[in-house]
Amino acid sequence: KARYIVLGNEKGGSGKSTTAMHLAVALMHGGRKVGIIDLDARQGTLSRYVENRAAFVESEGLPLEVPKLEKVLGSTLDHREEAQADEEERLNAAVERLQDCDCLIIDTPGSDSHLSRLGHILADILISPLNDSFIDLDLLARLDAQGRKILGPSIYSQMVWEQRQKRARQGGRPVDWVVMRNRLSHLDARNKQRIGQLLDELSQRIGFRLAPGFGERVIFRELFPQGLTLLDLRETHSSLTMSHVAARQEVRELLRTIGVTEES
Amino acid sequence: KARYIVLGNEKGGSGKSTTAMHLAVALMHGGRKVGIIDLDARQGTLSRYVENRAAFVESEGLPLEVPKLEKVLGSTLDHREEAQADEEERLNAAVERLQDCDCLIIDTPGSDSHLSRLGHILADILISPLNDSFIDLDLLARLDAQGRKILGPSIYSQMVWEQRQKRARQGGRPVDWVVMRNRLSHLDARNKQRIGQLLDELSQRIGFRLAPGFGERVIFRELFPQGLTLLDLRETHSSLTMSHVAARQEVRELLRTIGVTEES
Ligand SMILES: Nc1ncnc2c1ncn2[C@@H]1O[C@H](COP(=O)(O)OP(=O)(O)OP(=O)(O)O)[C@@H](O)[C@H]1O
Ligand SMILES: Nc1ncnc2c1ncn2[C@@H]1O[C@H](COP(=O)(O)OP(=O)(O)OP(=O)(O)O)[C@@H](O)[C@H]1O
Ligand SMILES: [Mg+2]
Ligand SMILES: [Mg+2]
Repeated sequence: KARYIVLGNEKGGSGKSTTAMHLAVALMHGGRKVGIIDLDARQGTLSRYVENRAAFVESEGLPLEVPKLEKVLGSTLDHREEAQADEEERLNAAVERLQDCDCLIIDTPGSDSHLSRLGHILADILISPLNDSFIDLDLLARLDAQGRKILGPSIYSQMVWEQRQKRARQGGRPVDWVVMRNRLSHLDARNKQRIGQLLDELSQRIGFRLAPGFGERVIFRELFPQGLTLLDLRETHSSLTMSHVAARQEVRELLRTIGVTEES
Repeated sequence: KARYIVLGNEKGGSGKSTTAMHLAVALMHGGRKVGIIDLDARQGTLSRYVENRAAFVESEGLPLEVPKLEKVLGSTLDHREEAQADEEERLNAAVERLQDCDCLIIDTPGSDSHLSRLGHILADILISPLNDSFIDLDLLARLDAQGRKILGPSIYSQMVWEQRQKRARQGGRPVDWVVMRNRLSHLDARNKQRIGQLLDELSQRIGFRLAPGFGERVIFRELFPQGLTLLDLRETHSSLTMSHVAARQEVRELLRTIGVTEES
């Protein structure tokens, strides 16, 4: 049975699509057959990333895998109930078309949507990237004015809770929720430490595991036009910098945290 | 007549809410009466920022202004046309309640929504923050695989174009569209230069002005729990670092670019 890895966080720009692509490439390098479902298909960052890859691999004749891609757009039907039924049907059809994959990676938008909630119910593993910022943290939990005490859950953790309940009611295995710090600064140690402590405490209270995360590195974003990631650089014989080596290690750590080994 | 400044970019996490708050505080320090309309009210980053400010100013007895705040949530009506009419009516009512303000700042979500489009039509000045990344650029324009040639507009620039047309048809003054680079890295000069060149070219082709933008600085995000910005630090007698001084200058540059002087 395929494993479903969902990238979710209602906070925009936290790194969902970037992380999704790096995971997909890491799993393909490990010999797995990977399918991608883009539930943020209007913005379509992940779809474009994959399409850029397909075009570049073809034009350069590179020996690189390209994941199968299914885009599921929001419904254009005017009545909410009909639109939701239409979305559910098209998502199920997309899943059906990817049933020969070992692993499905599902990207969701940085906002609340019916498709996103459906995606969250499918998650065996839910990965939520997070900028190291009180603004991003605010969607996970309400804090006091000093930013020290946790006052209660917030809109995204409540949404996750609701979907976990629905999945349990449908007899599904529990969702393994992993929160991952992203774009970690190499400079401001104080802010980093404060956010780190709050996340440790939050993980106990809200029920998620913490992954080590990704640093702020330009290599995570500069290969988007070619659809490549730093993991592909071996094939294209480019030279690796210190930051590339560190970034590769960070991707490997994430795979280890979610219990998926690189080699299949 | 009040000036309407809209923060818009369908790309999530580009810095809309952060920029909105810093503009609001800069304008209040300049003696203007500022109203805020949050069209991303479910996520509500700007609303929370303002509410945190109100609570902190009250509990500490600080001599700081707090902007008037109007939240406009998405409609819960089931039929699309009725929902859109409901949203338009509530947005107009919010604008009405802020008519004694000199300046209205409108924050929009990092996704496409009917409320966001309505907000864009109201814009005298539209400010679009942008991460210095090909991923963010992809929503403004399609590029070739080398990331060098502009192939055509993309979903967000098309949406802006449509709203500008609607506004022109309603007899409104043209929207002054300003794109602002945000979270500029102090390190990767090569990526920065490539994106800079593309933006220069894009601004001619798509019709926007470029603002100098904000650097990646932790001061832009660490005061969120208190609802403060670096502009308020004078009042709270904290010591200013080099980064604070640079950040203050960046906010001043943005005000100059949009033609709003600090002192009213
Ligand atoms: N570790 C990283 N280092 C440097 N830049 C990064 C990193 N992760 C993401 N980015 C950049 O941050 C921005 C947001 O990332 P991304 O688009 O993947 O987030 P998202 O959560 O998918 O956003 P949305 O909510 O719009 O779907 C992009 O410009 C991306 O290039
Ligand atoms: N100049 C900056 N320096 C450092 N961090 C920044 C800067 N601008 C924004 N951030 C951080 O980047 C993240 C995204 O910013 P923000 O939430 O303002 O963007 P947004 O466009 O409003 O996002 P959304 O699409 O979710 O509404 C936040 O964690 C914020 O603290
Ligand atoms: Mg995304
Ligand atoms: Mg925002």
